[in-house]
Amino acid sequence: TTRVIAIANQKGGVGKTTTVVNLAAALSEKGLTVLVIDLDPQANATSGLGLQRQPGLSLYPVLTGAADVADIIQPTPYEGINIIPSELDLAGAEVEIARQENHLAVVRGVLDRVLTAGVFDYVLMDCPPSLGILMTSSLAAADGVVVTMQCEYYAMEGLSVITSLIDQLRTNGVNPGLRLEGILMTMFDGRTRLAADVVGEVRSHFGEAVYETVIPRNVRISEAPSFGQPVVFYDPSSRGAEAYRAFAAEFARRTPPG
Amino acid sequence: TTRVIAIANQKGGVGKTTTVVNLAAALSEKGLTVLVIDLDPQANATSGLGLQRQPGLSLYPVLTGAADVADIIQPTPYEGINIIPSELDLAGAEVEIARQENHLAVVRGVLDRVLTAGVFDYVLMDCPPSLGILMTSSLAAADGVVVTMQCEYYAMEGLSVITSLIDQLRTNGVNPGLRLEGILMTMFDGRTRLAADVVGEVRSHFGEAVYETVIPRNVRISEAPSFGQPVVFYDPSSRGAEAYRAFAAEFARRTPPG
Ligand SMILES: Nc1ncnc2c1ncn2[C@@H]1O[C@H](COP(=O)(O)OP(=O)(O)OP(=O)(O)O)[C@@H](O)[C@H]1O
Ligand SMILES: Nc1ncnc2c1ncn2[C@@H]1O[C@H](COP(=O)(O)OP(=O)(O)OP(=O)(O)O)[C@@H](O)[C@H]1O
Ligand SMILES: [Mg+2]
Ligand SMILES: [Mg+2]
Repeated sequence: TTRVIAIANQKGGVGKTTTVVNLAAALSEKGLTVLVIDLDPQANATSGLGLQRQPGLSLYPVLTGAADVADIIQPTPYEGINIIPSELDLAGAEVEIARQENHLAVVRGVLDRVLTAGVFDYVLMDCPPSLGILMTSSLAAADGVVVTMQCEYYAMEGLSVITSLIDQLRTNGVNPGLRLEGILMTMFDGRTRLAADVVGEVRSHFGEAVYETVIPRNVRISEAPSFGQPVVFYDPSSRGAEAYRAFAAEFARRTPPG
Repeated sequence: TTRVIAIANQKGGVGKTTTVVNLAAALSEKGLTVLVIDLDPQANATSGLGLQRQPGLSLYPVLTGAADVADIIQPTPYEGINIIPSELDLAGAEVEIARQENHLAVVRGVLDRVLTAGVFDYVLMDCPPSLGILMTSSLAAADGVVVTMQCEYYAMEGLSVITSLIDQLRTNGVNPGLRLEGILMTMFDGRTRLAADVVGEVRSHFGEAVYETVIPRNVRISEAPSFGQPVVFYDPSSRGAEAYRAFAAEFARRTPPG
């Protein structure tokens, strides 16, 4: 069976897209097949995997019924990684979903055929920085959530918002199987006390839920998107690439493919 | 007259809140009076100015008509700075505004009394990382927009999205006076080529619109929010505080108080 994982956090700029793109790359290196779904109208996961935004190629026409999901899935330059790309029209998804009955089931409804076909080992959803309906409907469609978090104060303040949203969707029956797969600390800068303090605080609150692997701040990670490549392929021996490979191994151990 | 400025960018984590909080602080040091409006349900500007989130204290009850805006304005610990705070209920604003007629005029409608009373020299709106209705309705209520931008690739990719949204609101008559006040480059890391490349590229595209002042990446800036203080007060002689003071001087020159 396919594992459907949302990478989410309503706080902006905490490494969601970077994690989706590099986790997909590192999993594909191990021979696993991944479908990335770009749920952000900014379409950063789309360009981070080497594709241009194209009008009409996003989940939006699937949500309105204008297109079939099978026609929207695109290959990427990377073996084992396919994508449902994004473009600006997706910003209209919030209003579109709100119009439909039972809006929390909308994303699950359009993806069901893909998710149950068993073609992919993993589906990774790159969520926008939001608490809106597209985000909650996507969480309702997922098996689990990886929360990425910068080692900074504002990011820590917002952590309980996303973790309680996950608990709510599980306990109110919308998605009874939804799990917090783990919390990934990113952009760790070893030279500052703040980063070490934040990691210590998050580990003391969330214990085992926090992944052992911590992603360091590494300039090669932020250079890679301008070449449309995950850092894992752009600079395979960089600290960033090694950290994301270590994360993919830990992720696959804790959330094994079906 | 009061100058109403939105600090906006749909890309997450690009220094919007940090700029609102520190611009407000540096302007208040010059004897000017500022009203900060926290339009993000994450309420980072609220905590960054030393206040706790409180249920019922946000623009949300004003939008639904349950409260009067004058009752929601709170003092902060800092002389010359008042705030319309935020809390999680504000996440419901999107749906609330969408229900009303002429939703682009809703934010202007509820703020009009405050904006025309002339009590404040500046109103600074901290926008959420979004392309939703609350964000566009806020832009429709502003005189000008400061766009903050990290010196990174994904942030550069999204710049044309916010600048064309501003142009659209001006040319389609929703807000004929709306100006791009300027683009502020933040989190500049002098040790990386990427940052210098991005600044060069943005200056060549947007020319004069880019502020001379560039805010460096400075750990004191990211430490300050955990003490509920702008860096301008937390560590007045830090590179971060000096950069934001220089920015406030440049901002006040280009966008003088009424
Ligand atoms: N470990 C890292 N080291 C250095 N730079 C990083 C790292 N992780 C991410 N970045 C950079 O930081 C910025 C923010 O990361 P990213 O865009 O992945 O976050 P996000 O959570 O997806 O943002 P948004 O909320 O806008 O979707 C990007 O420019 C990215 O290249
Ligand atoms: N110049 C800087 N140097 C170092 N850290 C910074 C700087 N500016 C902002 N930060 C830190 O980077 C993070 C992102 O900044 P901030 O929260 O202000 O961005 P934002 O655009 O408001 O994010 P969001 O999109 O979630 O609203 C914060 O943790 C902040 O403390
Ligand atoms: Mg992203
Ligand atoms: Mg913010």
